[in-house]
Amino acid sequence: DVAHGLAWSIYLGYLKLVLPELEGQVKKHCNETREVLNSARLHILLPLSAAATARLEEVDRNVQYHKNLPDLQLDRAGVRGRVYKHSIYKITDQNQKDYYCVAEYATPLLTLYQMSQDGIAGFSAWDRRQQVLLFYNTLTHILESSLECRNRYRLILLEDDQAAEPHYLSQELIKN
Amino acid sequence: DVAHGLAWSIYLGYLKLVLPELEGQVKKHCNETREVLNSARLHILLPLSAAATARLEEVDRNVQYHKNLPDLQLDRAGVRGRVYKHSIYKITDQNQKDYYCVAEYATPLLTLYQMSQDGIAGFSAWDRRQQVLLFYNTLTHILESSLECRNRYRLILLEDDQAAEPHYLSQELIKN
Ligand SMILES: Nc1nc(=O)c2ncn([C@@H]3O[C@@H]4COP(=O)(O)O[C@H]5[C@@H](O)[C@H](n6cnc7c(N)ncnc76)O[C@@H]5COP(=O)(O)O[C@@H]3[C@@H]4O)c2[nH]1
Repeated sequence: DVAHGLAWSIYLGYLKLVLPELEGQVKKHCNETREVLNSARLHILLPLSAAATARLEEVDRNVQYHKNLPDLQLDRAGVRGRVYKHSIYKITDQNQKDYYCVAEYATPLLTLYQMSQDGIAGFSAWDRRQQVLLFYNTLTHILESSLECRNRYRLILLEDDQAAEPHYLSQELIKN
Repeated sequence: DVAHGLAWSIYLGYLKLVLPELEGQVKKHCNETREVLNSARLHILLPLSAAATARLEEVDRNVQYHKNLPDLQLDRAGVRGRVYKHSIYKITDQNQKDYYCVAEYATPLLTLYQMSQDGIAGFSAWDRRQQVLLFYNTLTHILESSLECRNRYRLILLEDDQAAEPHYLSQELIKN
């Protein structure tokens, strides 16, 4: 099961490293810009379709890129100063009120999406959906048991049939 | 099989993106510094033990970090301007001759290593070795069929019993 390995991969190779630093990055951002975020958690988006666009604006015009948090640099597996960064989004609700939060798609979903596109080893759109659910369940379980990550994230599962609603993403981000 | 998904992950999420740009980055580096590399290929290190150190110098003093290639920035899954970079190493051979090449460990090996450390779901050191071999075989097969990656990489499998030899890594890098 591909998704099982991808959930461990995003946890051990990314979330376990960056989530403990997130609060510090958000404080640094506030000190440098005087801007306060509505939430210091990383909002991790998991569309059931695995369709993770490059930019969130492509999916919902009420979600606008604002700025990036300061970079985190780590020496990793021979790459000197590998850069880890997150993007802040401004989200406008139905009453024109603005919210600021840190959000991104779960990157391994792109791997699942492309595996079903490239006709790899009979990996169908149905298999892909099953793998997204397995990824979500496995990652939920891993993160709940993780002291490093506790209270520092939100996993947001995005339903397929809601995807046609133009402001579904912004509503889900604000709710969370 | 965790390794199967990790091989697709490093290909679809990294090598397919960066290898086509590598020759351009190396040329840019040469124009900016007048330094020529002995090879423009990405040397991807795969230790059978999955023990991927943060810095190559830790393993062999004849391998020294030199500089990084110019950054590549891409908008990916909601992260604006995500940075991809590679490190250039200076390698000294037995006759004090210097070689320059781009090298790094295959980062997903760290996931395999940590999974066996954290006592995850009965993932033993033996399982880990099997998974490294599966990763190597799967990635070899994927890259050989990839037009984007052809001739732009070297996969270097590093044997366990050789790891005690202090200049094994530099010898393998120069050979390749
Ligand atoms: N949003 C986000 N920002 C990041 O900086 C980042 N870095 C990793 N990840 C995701 O975490 C997991 C573990 O990463 P790992 O480094 O072990 O494998 C990585 C690694 O082997 C390689 N890779 C990706 N980006 C880089 C990079 N910048 N430098 C070296 N290797 C890289 O290709 C694999 C897959 O990458 P992604 O498919 O982008 O998702 C990864 C992965 O799901 C990230 N996710």
